[in-house]
Formats: sequence, structure tokens, C-alpha cells
Amino acid sequence: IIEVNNLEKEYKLGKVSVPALKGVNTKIYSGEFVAIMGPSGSGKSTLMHILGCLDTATAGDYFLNGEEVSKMKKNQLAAIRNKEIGFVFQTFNLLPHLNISKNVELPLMYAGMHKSERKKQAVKVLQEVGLGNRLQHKPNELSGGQRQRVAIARAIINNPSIILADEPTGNLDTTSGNDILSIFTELNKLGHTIVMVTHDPVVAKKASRVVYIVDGLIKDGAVD
Amino acid sequence: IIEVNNLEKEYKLGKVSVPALKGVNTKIYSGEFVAIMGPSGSGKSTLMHILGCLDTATAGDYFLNGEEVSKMKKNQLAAIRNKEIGFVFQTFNLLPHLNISKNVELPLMYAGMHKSERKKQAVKVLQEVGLGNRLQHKPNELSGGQRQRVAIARAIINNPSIILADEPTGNLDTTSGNDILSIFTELNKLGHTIVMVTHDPVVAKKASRVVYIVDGLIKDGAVD
Ligand SMILES: Nc1ncnc2c1ncn2[C@@H]1O[C@H](COP(=O)(O)OP(=O)(O)OP(=O)(O)O)[C@@H](O)[C@H]1O
Ligand SMILES: Nc1ncnc2c1ncn2[C@@H]1O[C@H](COP(=O)(O)OP(=O)(O)OP(=O)(O)O)[C@@H](O)[C@H]1O
Ligand SMILES: [Mg+2]
Ligand SMILES: [Mg+2]
Repeated sequence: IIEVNNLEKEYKLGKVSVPALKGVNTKIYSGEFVAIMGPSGSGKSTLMHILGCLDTATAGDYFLNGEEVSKMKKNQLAAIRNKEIGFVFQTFNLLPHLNISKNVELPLMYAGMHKSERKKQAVKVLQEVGLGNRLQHKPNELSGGQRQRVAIARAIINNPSIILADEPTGNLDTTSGNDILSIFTELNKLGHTIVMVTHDPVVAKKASRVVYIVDGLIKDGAVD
Repeated sequence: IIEVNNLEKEYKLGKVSVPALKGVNTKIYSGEFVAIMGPSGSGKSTLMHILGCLDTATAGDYFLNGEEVSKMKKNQLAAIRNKEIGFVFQTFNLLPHLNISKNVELPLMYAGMHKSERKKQAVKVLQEVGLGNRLQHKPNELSGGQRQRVAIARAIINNPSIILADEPTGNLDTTSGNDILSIFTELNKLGHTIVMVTHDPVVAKKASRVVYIVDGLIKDGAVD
């Protein structure tokens, strides 16, 4: 379902260039639950953004469901991002001027769902992540872990076939973190493919396998 | 050094009010290393902001070094914030338009330090947190864990007597997290008082004791 070959990503800052990914090769099959681990700054979020069609590689290929992503047109990419991929950002990226119910409805708006049905789905998924009593709050009226849970709710609301979660439990206590993991495990049982960056070895154990990224490359075996 | 009695904090959102702290009593002695744990949304960051003189309580007292904080004048509070307290925010709060070297120099600018000496100190502390090769980067040109480390560097650069760290390792892999903990343990050995919110039981073990906050109140014994 996801195949990257020799993926490279170089950030240019004036004259300096930062090689964040140096030739990553990996395959992720439909229905897998893969954890990605590695040191801070090793390239995990960079890879996730490319997989989520939010950024483009400097070199190498990315095949999504057999199609070469770099050859896709803009509207085709946008359609994939909105319908097939749910993305939980490491920095949440919620809209500050909307309450969390409206924040979470956004993917359903893109899907053309009617207002009353969208609101119903938003309430349902926010209750699922334990925020049913915070529907009117804006993101800056919530705790760090509550914002993280809103980001998770928004990523899963339109039932995407692929969920890309970048450190979804980094701001959560053990119990809330376990609740989120159960949600992901349930979705995985229903056939959703999950790729999750995590720093927590306990969380990584819930995945079917772990991919390690060190200094822009995939390494075999456990590191850290 | 820190004493709060019956501390309450209520957030008002239109007609609704959220009681984030419901009567917190605690004492922290000079030179202690205290971990604060508790479920997401339980009031930890709210307490930290009041301790850091960044927010005021709705009721109750806060004595810092024997002085009643709510009776202090604005300039006295600002002086304490800049000279005596280093704060690591859960959301980092870095200035996006400045590179990390300038971001980290800010507390030294308030202290009136000269430019060349400030720059020297900034480089030293950034090297200490492993970012010596990222000095020219702006916060949005860094990974999540790298931003967290810049926030930590900024909090410790002017050698504050009290360090308040709100989940300082939430975005770090185990190794980087241990490096940060060693920095805090070293500072504690030198006499700095450290209050650290964490969700990680391994991190909490490094503290001399753990305070648990559940639903706006301090609870005895382990929870989660
Ligand atoms: N916009 C950018 N410009 C320049 N360099 C960047 C940019 N974004 C990231 N980098 C660099 O690329 C490298 C990889 O960053 P990335 O965010 O992928 O790391 P990560 O593995 O997600 O780290 P963490 O675990 O800390 O979140 C880092 O060394 C970082 O400094
Ligand atoms: N500005 C605000 N307005 C209204 N309610 C708020 C505001 N800030 C926080 N809250 C609420 O106060 C409660 C405590 O928030 P706080 O940020 O202290 O939690 P926390 O213990 O730090 O949680 P986490 O572990 O998720 O970071 C939460 O239930 C939150 O929804
Ligand atoms: Mg990252
Ligand atoms: Mg918090």
C-alpha cells in the first residue's frame, strides 16, 4: 500500500543544506500497524509528511496504492489527503479560532457531509477520546493532552484507510495513552493501516512491527 | 521556598466556568527535585503557570521565598520571573522569527548581559542539549524534540534558582530524554530547585518525590 524507494529529503537554509532523509526504503502493507522509532531529529516527521502527501521528496519514489505520488496532479493529491489519509501532527495544528467540535468537523466538510450529520459525528468521536465535556472550548482553552486528543479525533473522523500518527501519545498520561492505543488497535482490527511514530517502547509493542530511523536512514534492529 | 494554600483556579468561558484547581495545598523546599504527575486535564500546567508567576489564582495564597505573591507589584513579579524562575513550557513558546541562538539569549538580555557574552552562553547551553549544529535554525526548521530542547536551554541559561519544567521530555526519545534528565539532576545537585511535570514514570523516578494531581486536587499515593 505504501512503498518508498531511495527516498531523499534535503532542506535548504540559505547556503546550508540539511539532509533529513538520505535514501529511505520501506514497504508498508495494507492492514499493518507499524511503529516508527528513532532519536530526536532522525527524520521521522519528515518521512511522515512525505507519506501523508504534505511535502515532496528531493529524490526517490513514493508509490501509494501502486501509483507514483510524485506524478499525481494537485487535485488528485488533495483528494487522497482528504479521503484516504488521516494525519495526527506532532504539533497538533488545530485552528485556534474554531472550537474543537468545528475543528474536528473539517475533514467531513471536505467530504461534503451535511452540517447536522457532521456535528453528530464530531460529538461521537470527541466523546470517544474523552472530550465530550469540552465541545465548546477552543484549542487554547484546553490542556496539552486534550489538544493532542482533538488532533487524533480529527484524524480518524472520516474513517481514512491510512492513519499516520506522529507521536500521538507524547502529551498523555499512561491511562489516556492506553485509551488512544485501544482506539488505534480497534481501527487496525477493522482493516485500517496505521503508521505511528512513537518514542515510547510500551506503545511500540502494540504495533505489529517497528521500523527504526537513525540519521535519515532505516536501521535494522533496536537502537536507542 | 514554594508554599501554596487552598489554591483555586477557575477559567471562565462565557457562562460556563471550568474549575481547574479546586484547593491545592503543597510545600516545596529549597533544593528539592519534585515530579508532578496526573491524568491529562487534571490541572498540572495550570498549577505550573501560577507557580511561575505567569498566571494568578482565583483564590488561595502563594508564598514564594516567604513573600505573598498576590501582593507583589508588577515589576517585582517580572524581576522574579526573569531572574529566579526558568520555565519550560509544554508548548515550547519559542519566538518563530528568531533563530534558536537568539531565542535562548532572551533571558540574558533581560539580565542586561552584553551581546558577546550572551552569544557565548547561548552557544554553550545549546551544545549542552545537543543542538550546537543547529544554531542558525529557526524553530520551524527543527524537529519537535529539537524545539523542546531549545525551550529547555532557554529555561536554564541564566542559572535560575527554581526550574519549572512542564513535560520536558514528552517529545524526546529515551536517550535524549535521559540526557535532559542528567542536566536537571546535575543542576539539582548544585542546589537548584526543580519542579517537573511528567507523564513518564521512569522520569518521575529521578525526582526525590512525586506529587499527584487528579481533577484539580492533590492526591496521596500513586494514581493512573
Ligand atoms: N524546515 C526545515 N529546515 C531545515 N531543517 C529541518 C527542517 N525541518 C526539519 N529539519 C531538520 O531535519 C532533521 C529531521 O527532522 P524531523 O522533524 O524529521 O525529525 P524527527 O525524527 O521527527 O525528530 P523528533 O523525534 O525530535 O520529532 C532534523 O535534524 C531537523 O533539524
Ligand atoms: N484557558 C482555559 N479556559 C478554559 N479551560 C481551560 C483553559 N486552560 C485549561 N483549561 C481546562 O483546565 C483543565 C486543566 O488544564 P491543564 O492544562 O492544567 O491540565 P494538565 O494537567 O496540564 O493536562 P495535560 O497533562 O493534558 O497537559 C483542563 O480540563 C482544561 O480543559
Ligand atoms: Mg518529529
Ligand atoms: Mg499540561
